[in-house]
Amino acid sequence: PTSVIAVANQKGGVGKTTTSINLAASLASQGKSVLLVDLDPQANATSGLGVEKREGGSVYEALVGDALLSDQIVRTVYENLSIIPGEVNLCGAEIDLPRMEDCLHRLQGALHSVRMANVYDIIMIDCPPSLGSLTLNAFVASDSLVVPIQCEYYALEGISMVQRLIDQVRNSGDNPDLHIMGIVMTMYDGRTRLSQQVLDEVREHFSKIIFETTIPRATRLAEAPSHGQPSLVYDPDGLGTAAYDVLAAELIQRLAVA
Amino acid sequence: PTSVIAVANQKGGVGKTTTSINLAASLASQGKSVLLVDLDPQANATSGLGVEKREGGSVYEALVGDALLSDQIVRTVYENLSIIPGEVNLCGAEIDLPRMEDCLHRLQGALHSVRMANVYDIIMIDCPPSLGSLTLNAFVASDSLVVPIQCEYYALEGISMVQRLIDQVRNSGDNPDLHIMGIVMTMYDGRTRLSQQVLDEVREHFSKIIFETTIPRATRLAEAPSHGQPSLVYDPDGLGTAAYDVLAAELIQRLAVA
Ligand SMILES: Nc1ncnc2c1ncn2[C@@H]1O[C@H](COP(=O)(O)OP(=O)(O)OP(=O)(O)O)[C@@H](O)[C@H]1O
Ligand SMILES: Nc1ncnc2c1ncn2[C@@H]1O[C@H](COP(=O)(O)OP(=O)(O)OP(=O)(O)O)[C@@H](O)[C@H]1O
Ligand SMILES: [Mg+2]
Ligand SMILES: [Mg+2]
Repeated sequence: PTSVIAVANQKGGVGKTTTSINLAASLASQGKSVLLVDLDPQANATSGLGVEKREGGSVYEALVGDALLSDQIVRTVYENLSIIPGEVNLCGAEIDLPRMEDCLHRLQGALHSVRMANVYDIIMIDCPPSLGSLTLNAFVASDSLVVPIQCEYYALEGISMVQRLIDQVRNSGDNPDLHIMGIVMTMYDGRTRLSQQVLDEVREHFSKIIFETTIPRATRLAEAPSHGQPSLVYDPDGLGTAAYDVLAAELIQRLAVA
Repeated sequence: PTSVIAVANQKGGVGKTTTSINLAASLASQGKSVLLVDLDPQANATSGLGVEKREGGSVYEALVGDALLSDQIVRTVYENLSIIPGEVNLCGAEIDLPRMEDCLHRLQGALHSVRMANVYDIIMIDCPPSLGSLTLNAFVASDSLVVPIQCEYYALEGISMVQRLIDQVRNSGDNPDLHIMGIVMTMYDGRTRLSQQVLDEVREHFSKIIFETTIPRATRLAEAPSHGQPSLVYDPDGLGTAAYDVLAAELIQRLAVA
């Protein structure tokens, strides 16, 4: 069966897109068939994989109208990895969706046929940094969440908001089984005390769900998107690539026992 | 007269809150009377200044109802610096506001009496990372914008979206005079080629509006919020403090000739 996983955290700049791209690419290189959905109007996951943004090419039409999501799927040059690109129009959805009937179930409905076709092992959704209707739609449409947390103070504060939103979606009955598949610590910089303090704190409070793998701060991870390549292509022997490879194996392990 | 400035960029984690707090603190230390409005449901500016978050203490009630904004103003322990705290309920505004009449002018209306009272030289609004109704309200309510841009690739891509939103607000007549007061480059790391490339690119394309001052990547800037202090208190002799001090002087200069 297809697993739908949202990569989400309303805190900005914590590594959601970097994790979506590189985790998806590593999962694909390990033989999983992956569809990446770029739900962010910034469409960073789209440009980070070197895919062209096309007006009308995103989930937007399927969210606010009746367009078929399967028509929007684009194969990337990377084996086993396809994407539904993002586009600027998605920011219209933040204003349009709240005015629609059943506005929280639009993505779940649009993804239904893609999911039932069982073509993909994993559908991964890169979420924008907000708690608006796009992110809420992703929470309702997903089986579980991967929550990236930067090793910095403000990111620590943001965890309670993610949990609050999960509880809201579970308790309202919109998606009663939603849970956090794992917390992944990102941009860990061994030279700073702050990184270690935040890591220790998250390990202590979320010991059951935090991934073993920590993603180090690595400049080449930040350079890769300007070449439109995932890290395993841009910097195959780098620290970032190795970390995302191990994270992918850990995620596959957790899916197997789920 | 009072100047209203929104610190905004829909890209997450580019230093909006760090700039809001430290620019406001430096402006206050240079004798300007400043009111900081925390418009982000994450309320990072509030905790970064060591101010307590109180349910009902934010602009939320004034946005969706008729509460008086002046009742929400809290003096900080720092001279010349007051704040309207953020709170989690603000994320309700992203869903509630689009359903209201005149939803883009709610903050402008609520701020009107505070502005007319002429108590503050500057009202600075820390915006959330999104293009939803909270940020749109800030664009309509402000005279100008300060746009922080991180010296990284994705941040570079985000500039066109900010410009698009400004054009939308100007052309619709909601705020015809809105303009960018300045672009401030943040987290500049002299050790990486990427930082220099992004800085050069922004200097080339936006030479008229970029601030001279560049904010360096400095770990003590990221540590300060966990102590609830602005950088000029936590690390008075540090690089981050010096940069924000110079930026404050540059901003005052630009306000004088505006
Ligand atoms: N491990 C890392 N090491 C170094 N740089 C990183 C790392 N992870 C992400 N970055 C860089 O940090 C910035 C923020 O990361 P990214 O854009 O992936 O975060 P995000 O959570 O998707 O942001 P947004 O909230 O805007 O969607 C980017 O410039 C990215 O290249
Ligand atoms: N110049 C700097 N040097 C080092 N760290 C910094 C600097 N500026 C900001 N940071 C850190 O980077 C992270 C992102 O900054 P900040 O939270 O201010 O960005 P933001 O744009 O307000 O994020 P959001 O989009 O979530 O509102 C924070 O952990 C902050 O402490
Ligand atoms: Mg992103
Ligand atoms: Mg912020």
